[in-house]
Amino acid sequence: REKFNQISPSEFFYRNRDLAGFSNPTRSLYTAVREFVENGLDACDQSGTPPDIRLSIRAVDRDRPDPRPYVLTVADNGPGVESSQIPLAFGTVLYGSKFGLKQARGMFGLGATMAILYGQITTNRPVVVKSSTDGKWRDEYELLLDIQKNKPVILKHRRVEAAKRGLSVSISLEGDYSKAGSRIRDYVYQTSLITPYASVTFDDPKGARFQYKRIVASMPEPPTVIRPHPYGVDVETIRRMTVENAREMPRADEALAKKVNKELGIGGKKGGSLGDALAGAKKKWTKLTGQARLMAALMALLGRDMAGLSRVRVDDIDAANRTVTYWDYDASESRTVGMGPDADHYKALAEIAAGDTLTAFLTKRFQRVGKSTAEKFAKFAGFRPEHRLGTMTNQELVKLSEALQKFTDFFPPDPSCLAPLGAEPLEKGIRKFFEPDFSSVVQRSASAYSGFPFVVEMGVAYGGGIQTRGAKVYRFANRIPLLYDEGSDVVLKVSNDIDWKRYSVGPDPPLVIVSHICSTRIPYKTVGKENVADRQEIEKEIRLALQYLLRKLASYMKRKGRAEAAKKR
Amino acid sequence: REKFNQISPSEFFYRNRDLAGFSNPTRSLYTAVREFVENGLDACDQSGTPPDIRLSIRAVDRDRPDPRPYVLTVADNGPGVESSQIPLAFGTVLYGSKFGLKQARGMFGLGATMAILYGQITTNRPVVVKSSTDGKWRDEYELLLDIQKNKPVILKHRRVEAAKRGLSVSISLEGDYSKAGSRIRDYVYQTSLITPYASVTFDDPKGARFQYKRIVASMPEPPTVIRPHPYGVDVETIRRMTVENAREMPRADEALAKKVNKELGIGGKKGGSLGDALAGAKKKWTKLTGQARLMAALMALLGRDMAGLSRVRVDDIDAANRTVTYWDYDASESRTVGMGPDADHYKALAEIAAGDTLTAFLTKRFQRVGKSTAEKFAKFAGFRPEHRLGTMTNQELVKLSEALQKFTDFFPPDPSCLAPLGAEPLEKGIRKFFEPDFSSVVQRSASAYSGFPFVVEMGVAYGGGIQTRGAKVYRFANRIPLLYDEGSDVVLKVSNDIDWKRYSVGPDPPLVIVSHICSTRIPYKTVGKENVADRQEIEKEIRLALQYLLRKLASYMKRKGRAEAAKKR
Ligand SMILES: Nc1ncnc2c1ncn2[C@@H]1O[C@H](COP(=O)(O)OP(=O)(O)OP(=O)(O)O)[C@@H](O)[C@H]1O
Ligand SMILES: Nc1ncnc2c1ncn2[C@@H]1O[C@H](COP(=O)(O)OP(=O)(O)OP(=O)(O)O)[C@@H](O)[C@H]1O
Ligand SMILES: [Mg+2]
Ligand SMILES: [Mg+2]
Repeated sequence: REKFNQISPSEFFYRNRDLAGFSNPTRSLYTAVREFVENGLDACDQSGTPPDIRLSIRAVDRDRPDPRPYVLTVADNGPGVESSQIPLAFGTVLYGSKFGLKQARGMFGLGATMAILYGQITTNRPVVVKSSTDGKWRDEYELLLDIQKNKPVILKHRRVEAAKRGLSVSISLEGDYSKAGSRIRDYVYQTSLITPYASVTFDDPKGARFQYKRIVASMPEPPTVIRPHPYGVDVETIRRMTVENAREMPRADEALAKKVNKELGIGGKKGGSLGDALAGAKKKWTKLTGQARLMAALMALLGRDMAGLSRVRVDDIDAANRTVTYWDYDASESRTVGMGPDADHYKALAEIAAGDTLTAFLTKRFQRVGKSTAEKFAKFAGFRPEHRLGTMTNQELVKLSEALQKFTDFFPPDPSCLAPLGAEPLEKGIRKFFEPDFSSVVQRSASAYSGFPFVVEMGVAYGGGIQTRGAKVYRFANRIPLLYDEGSDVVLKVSNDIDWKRYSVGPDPPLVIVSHICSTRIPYKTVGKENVADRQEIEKEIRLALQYLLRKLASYMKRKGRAEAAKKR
Repeated sequence: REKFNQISPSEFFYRNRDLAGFSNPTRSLYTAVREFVENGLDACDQSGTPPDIRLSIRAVDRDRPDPRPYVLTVADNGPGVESSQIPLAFGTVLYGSKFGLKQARGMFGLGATMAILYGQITTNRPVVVKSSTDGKWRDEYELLLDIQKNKPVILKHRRVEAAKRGLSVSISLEGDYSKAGSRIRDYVYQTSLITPYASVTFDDPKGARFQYKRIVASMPEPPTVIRPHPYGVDVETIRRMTVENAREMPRADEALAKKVNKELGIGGKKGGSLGDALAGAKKKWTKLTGQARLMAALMALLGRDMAGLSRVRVDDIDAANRTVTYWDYDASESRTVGMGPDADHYKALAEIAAGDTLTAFLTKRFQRVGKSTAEKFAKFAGFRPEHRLGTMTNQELVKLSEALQKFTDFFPPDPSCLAPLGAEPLEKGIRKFFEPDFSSVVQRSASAYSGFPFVVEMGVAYGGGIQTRGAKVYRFANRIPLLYDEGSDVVLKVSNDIDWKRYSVGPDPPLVIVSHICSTRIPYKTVGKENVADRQEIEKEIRLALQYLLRKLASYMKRKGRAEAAKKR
């Protein structure tokens, strides 16, 4: 007989931590650094603060050889996290503030917690989080994780005076700086390239300080949240949108009872009979408020007066199947009642459950759908424009969801919510870091995959200060440098396809390709965010960008060739 | 001000379902097939039943073009799932029976639920699960998933007479058989190769039947559960093992009160005073049972008699820090009390919390650690062999965990718990499927990575019925065919490194390589189980196996070359 168990999400990621980039001390030190740095940059981005990120890694015992325990600390000047949320944000997996549809580095709600988890299981030391949201008071927490329950354990909490706003997080973890060091330095250096408005300082275990001051003084426009787009919406999402849509069921408490009984004309007499209430409702139906109609309808259906209605909780009004399901507090059970179609109560209840019309739903809940597009869609999908969402059967919801994918006249997703780096800052960064003889940059116009808008920006640099031979590809997504597993990334797939001879570039050229994709959702292949899936639309934009830039390079190579030939003569 | 949310694990995998292999209708149809087939095979393996797996995929509407809804049904003759567990096993993510340390195809507790989730969000139809554990009665469930809450919703449940034992699961999902079909057929065919004792029947949407009867009549030895190995054990695991180790805290109910009061000599008098109880304890200490000593110690420490003790719940006895933490039911709060070191109560409580000695802990809780190895380890790690686990400070637990990784005299992990296919059945399968001129097979002796034992089995086949040109690699792990993302797999990494000229094999040879890794834990790179990480020890075994087989191939090629030359002459 098999023994079954439920495991928590933290337990799942503890057992399978290589999925999140914590496979060994080398990789884990790197991943912990990036998770904390990316959180700091996200926080500064969202509050419009030019980021000052301070990263320090020091060995606990300098005489021990790698792998060995390190103390990793990352501090920022961002908006911090408010006290009550700190234990949850850092001590719970799948808890965060970045689940909405907005461009951000974080998206899973687990990066920081995983780094803290790895520290705890290798050194058994708690994490120290210090946060000030107002620059006056700072909350300092020492936390451990209850990995089996996915809950934080608060060991210490104190509130002290603060000098400035910001957050710092410090963990002890087993790492291998001798192996991870060069990639951590690359990560810091590349972060500075793609975030030219951020200042990053890195104090390494050897006592060296790497400082990258901002080269752009002003913050770019922050990314914004957008409503979903019809493409890429499935039946589950539609179903949830219709459920939120149904007007809220009011609770039959004393205040409401008083109000409704008054309207029904039995307010004066204390607890007038149900019969009196229903008679009053029938008599005054057209003058009743929507709320009174709803309560009268429930009274009629369930045979209870307002006092009786306070003993139940209406859970579902299924207008399509003409049933009402409610929880009876006294009997402690759920009951379902059928409704007759001609009763007034049916009309009132159906009105509640019915929610918005199809066209109102589309224009309110999706981006860029106007009234005429909504009506055109309704015709295409075979629905009446005034069809109430709440009355759709499951069959109809599927038909609606499929039609949303197939209708070709929706405007493409709105890219104005995105915050690309911009061609100019990208070229500035490339020229500063590589000092090339030639560089060219392009920002493609926005595209979309599965309803998610994205923008590809790319740069190519040649010669000059570039020491490496053979095209070296620097990949970025939502301003995060991606340094591992390039073999499975869409950008490498495209660049490996290039026939270099077509562009007058010799074999093993001193060439750098910088690629940046930003989107409300990057289709990462793994929880460790190391490579991007080759969605068709993304692959196409990358290919077009690269071909454009390589043609520019080819012209330069030809001019250079002619200039050198002229020189020789 | 940021708004925080907790999402459930099903919500996480709904939003990020490409991580689990559900990125589009083509891939999703394939992944759904394999998740259900692998569950059926796992169930039959664990019950020692030669598997009969019936897979059917039919289009809901044959006139619609792909992608379109399909009904996918997988039925087996395994042990089924008992009624109360069915909604949880199939309707909850991270719920399953395969979290123990044993070779199995499943390991995450989410495969079946993800396939059901994908079906629901594309067609809104419930899953139908039918299960009979005894061949007399069958439970039939219709379930939907509450994705936000990670709970099943039971729409229907009935119990009918059954003809035989087994389980079937049937979902409606949007798929693309025109694109997924060839890989699904490959999957079925390769499953038959690596599981020669299983019969698999596949009825496809076109009405064709693919039947693979078993070519081996008897079941192999089933894999078994093993205790963990010292290597690859971290502080969290050690800490949990010591916590389980502490003897259970008995509940101070009436029955225990009677027993203890009797032992302390106040049993007769109804509710003798606390003072009498403690005096009795002091007088009779050496004759008291362990349980009576424990309760007397608590009485002394908390100043409560047995009746008073029933109003608290002891949560933690921290012998190292000499505190006891308990929940006071009446005050509804947690309290911590310090203990003096000389009191008898300290000795008794410490005995409880102390748990096993280090050597007893090692020999009982780990595989292959005998008394002498345990004592040798204690010396190496700098602990007294009789040091009680429960009295270790956090610092000492870390020291213990690190020493366990560094001690070189532990026996390697026990591979007898594994169930490899075997060289002979593997070669039989290879010869049947490829009809080659030459084949050679090897089963490497067991190795281990991070304390997990594994065995590599490999086969090479050349010429004859092999039509493809260029080495074609068939990858298997724990008897699962891996058909996607071979670029990131350790086996391709090794085979791409091969210098074929060394083995007298021309370019683009008609060559097949079959690789099978079995382990108590396969280090997959993704939740979708498509490729295996290149752990050093695994890469080494694969390389050695392949080199050995290619040398055999080289001898064959030379003999063949000489024979053909002789023929010419
Ligand atoms: N330095 C910081 N400043 C402000 N808020 C922070 C900071 N670090 C973390 N947070 C908050 O804690 C939450 C959890 O962080 P965590 O890294 O675990 O998840 P995430 O960033 O949302 O997603 P991901 O797993 O993709 O990184 C974040 O959503 C954010 O609200
Ligand atoms: N055909 C079956 N016969 C018997 N038990 C089954 C069957 N299918 C599923 N189960 C049970 O349901 C549980 C959940 O299955 P699920 O596929 O979701 O997870 P898993 O197989 O444990 O892990 P994985 O996610 O790696 O597949 C299994 O652990 C198993 O106990
Ligand atoms: Mg994060
Ligand atoms: Mg499974």
